[in-house]
Amino acid sequence: SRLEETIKNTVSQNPVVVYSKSWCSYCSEVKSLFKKLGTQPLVIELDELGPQGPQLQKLLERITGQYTVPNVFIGGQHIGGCTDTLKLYRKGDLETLLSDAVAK
Amino acid sequence: SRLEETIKNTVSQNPVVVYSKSWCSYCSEVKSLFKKLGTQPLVIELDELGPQGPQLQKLLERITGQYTVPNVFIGGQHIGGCTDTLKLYRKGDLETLLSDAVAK
Ligand SMILES: N[C@@H](CCC(=O)N[C@@H](CS)C(=O)NCC(=O)O)C(=O)O
Ligand SMILES: N[C@@H](CCC(=O)N[C@@H](CS)C(=O)NCC(=O)O)C(=O)O
Ligand code: FES
Repeated sequence: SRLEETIKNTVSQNPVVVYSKSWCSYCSEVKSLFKKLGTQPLVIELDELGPQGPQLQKLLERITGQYTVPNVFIGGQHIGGCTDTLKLYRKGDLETLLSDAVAK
Repeated sequence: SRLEETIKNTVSQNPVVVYSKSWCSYCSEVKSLFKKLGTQPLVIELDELGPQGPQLQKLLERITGQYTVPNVFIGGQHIGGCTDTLKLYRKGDLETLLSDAVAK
């Protein structure tokens, strides 16, 4: 579908993408982690898109298996949610993924 | 107002009360912390109350100054949100507050 193409283009053309909800603290945590690491992610607030928000959220579930937010992509690769992202950060892997993605 | 009385009765008659939203991970964190500490809080899911949910949320803001969820009360006392509750837990104060409240 066209909306599915939009998601695929978005995550391939932007090194860091976060599908988010503006009021959600788990999403805020992920956004401020990237900011702290000097990366400016593309943030898509699903609650600010009217009816397209729920549509995107369902499509993301079909594409990634994940329905929840935050939904994080780095270098076109699906990373996961807040817990997954923090786990990678503590292991030291997140910064490697970020520099690879930004370098592309 | 009558709804305001309901809140005041709820927090005075129940040792631990969490105003919550069922999909919110910060609320889940607080609920599982209390469960881990052997306390069964009274949980009010504001997203499951139809139009009364937003009404309660605005009243809670008027009463406590806090609009966000989770909104936590122990022994009738306003504790705060997820971060505040975790802070008290790490300081060792949360368990003291809980035993006092449960003992009442
Ligand atoms: N463990 C996941 C939890 C994700 C989660 O439960 N997200 C909630 C918001 S905090 C959610 O998307 N709920 C459904 C919704 O808001 O539509 C993570 O770390 O990201
Ligand atoms: N620092 C606060 C953050 C609270 C917060 O921002 N809560 C969000 C959900 S995670 C909220 O209530 N947003 C407005 C809403 O859902 O109505 C805490 O630790 O509880
Ligand atoms: S909505 Fe509360 S942490 Fe996501």
